[in-house]
Amino acid sequence: MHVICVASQKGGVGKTTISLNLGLALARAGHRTLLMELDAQGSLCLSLGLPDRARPGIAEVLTGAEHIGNVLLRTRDPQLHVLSVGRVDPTTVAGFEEALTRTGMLTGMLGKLESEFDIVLLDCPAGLGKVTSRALEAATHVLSPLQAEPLALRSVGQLLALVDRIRAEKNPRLTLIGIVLSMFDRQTPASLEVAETLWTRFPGGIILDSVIPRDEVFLEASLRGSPLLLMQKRPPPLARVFDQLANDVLDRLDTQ
Amino acid sequence: MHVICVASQKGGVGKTTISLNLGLALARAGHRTLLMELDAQGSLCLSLGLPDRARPGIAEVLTGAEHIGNVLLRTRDPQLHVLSVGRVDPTTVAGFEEALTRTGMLTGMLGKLESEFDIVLLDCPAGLGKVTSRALEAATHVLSPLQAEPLALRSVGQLLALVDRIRAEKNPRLTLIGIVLSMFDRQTPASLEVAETLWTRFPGGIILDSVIPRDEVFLEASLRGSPLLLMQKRPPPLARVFDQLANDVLDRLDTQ
Ligand SMILES: Nc1ncnc2c1ncn2[C@@H]1O[C@H](COP(=O)(O)OP(=O)(O)OP(=O)(O)O)[C@@H](O)[C@H]1O
Ligand SMILES: Nc1ncnc2c1ncn2[C@@H]1O[C@H](COP(=O)(O)OP(=O)(O)OP(=O)(O)O)[C@@H](O)[C@H]1O
Ligand SMILES: [Mg+2]
Ligand SMILES: [Mg+2]
Repeated sequence: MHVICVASQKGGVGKTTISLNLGLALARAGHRTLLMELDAQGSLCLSLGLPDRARPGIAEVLTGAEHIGNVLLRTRDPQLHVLSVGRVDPTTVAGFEEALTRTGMLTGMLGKLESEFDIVLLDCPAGLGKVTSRALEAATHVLSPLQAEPLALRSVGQLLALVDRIRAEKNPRLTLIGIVLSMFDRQTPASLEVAETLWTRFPGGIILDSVIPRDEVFLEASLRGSPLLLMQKRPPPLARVFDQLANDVLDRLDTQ
Repeated sequence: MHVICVASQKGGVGKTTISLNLGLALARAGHRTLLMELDAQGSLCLSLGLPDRARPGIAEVLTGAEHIGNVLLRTRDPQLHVLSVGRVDPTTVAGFEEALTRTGMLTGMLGKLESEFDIVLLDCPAGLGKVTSRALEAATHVLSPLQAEPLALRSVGQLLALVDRIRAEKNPRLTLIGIVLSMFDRQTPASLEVAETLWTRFPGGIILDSVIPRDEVFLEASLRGSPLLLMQKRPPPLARVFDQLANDVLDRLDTQ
């Protein structure tokens, strides 16, 4: 089972949106895929149209109220399941993060899923704090969305430094799949400049070929509560970007 | 001294951009203002054009290497100072957050600044974890940017729940200044829909009149490393939005 951590220090760069649409594209390609929502804000389930806090998930597994096997949610695609963050009281997020990051907790949960899934995507909260660190310790791979905006460019180096350290000290198998450029807008000079800097600064192979353009259709999808690929009978052309991203990722996972 | 916590659960909504430009507008209005960067990614200093990790700041105060009085950075405006997050090693962010959130640490630092500043803005990392909780415990007021996008709308209620709990249990003086709509784009239906929902869902007075439009000039400002207001001899019309926001905020602080 491959466990892909989707992380970035910068907030609002497309981690959840990419996790969701990539997960769906991997499922459509025939891989048993699980989306695991590690962010207490719960926007993965929101983007799937699941009502607010309705479903038990990780929070209930942490307290022992539920067994992980009983809280895996089905989606419209039989190969795609979701493990929601669960009912996290917004006033006790710090406590939830404390419980989630206890030694061995996340690894233990993933261990129970080993036979059921081929690929697990971990949707992380923004930042390089405890939750992201633990997720990197438990993962086999890491994918980092980079928003095509100047402030985000600086923080990508910080995540890569953390990945190197965790590989050296805690998780020798942790492999960087790469950086995926997100919210790229060729009409905006600042966005173009970020993309050019990225392509020249990082050696070949680290930047994935697939680029996610900035597009209003993502906002409409989250209003409607359904990921891009499922949105219409004829999914928008943008949905093909995620099929391509899935291919890029699979090539690097060597699971073809 | 008023201490305003700028916080949101959702990432990438404009916390740093608003802290910076609001801080500058408050300073121009004659108030001795300090920007305090609580987010380890350090994008406040980056937006001010200060080179990466060059300056000591909060991290050095926490280890005792520096006294807080020696690490306050001057800016081009004599009334505006910055306390940077300091040299935080990206591989030990969890440790930095642990030290910052020790009981009484933040309140102690703010206590030392009491006579020097009229207003302190706390630029928080995304999320409702330990850093934001401690900042709310130490603050007198809270301002929450809300990005005019559907996913962000849901998370604003979660922050308000945390604010209520912290006021009830830890900090009775904590007052909500309000919610400021950010990245509003009247051309995008999803953005308009969020704004309309916001104005109807929240009672009068909670939503500030000032609205920050989505505009490329913010990206250019962060490329150039200078806040909007300072960018040109004739600041862009957008800069006036922050003068208006400063007035809105000052009215609610009763410091006029
Ligand atoms: N390519 C895109 N074009 C336009 N909008 C996008 C795109 N990708 C995501 N969005 C929107 O941008 C916002 C941020 O995206 P998202 O929530 O996926 O980022 P995130 O990194 O998971 O944020 P957080 O740090 O809060 O977890 C959302 O409103 C989403 O709908
Ligand atoms: N009104 C705006 N219009 C367009 N772009 C904006 C606007 N405000 C901020 N930005 C840009 O959007 C991105 C996110 O803004 P910013 O970094 O201020 O948000 P944040 O909430 O502090 O993010 P984080 O959660 O990472 O701390 C940055 O690239 C910034 O330059
Ligand atoms: Mg997210
Ligand atoms: Mg910020």
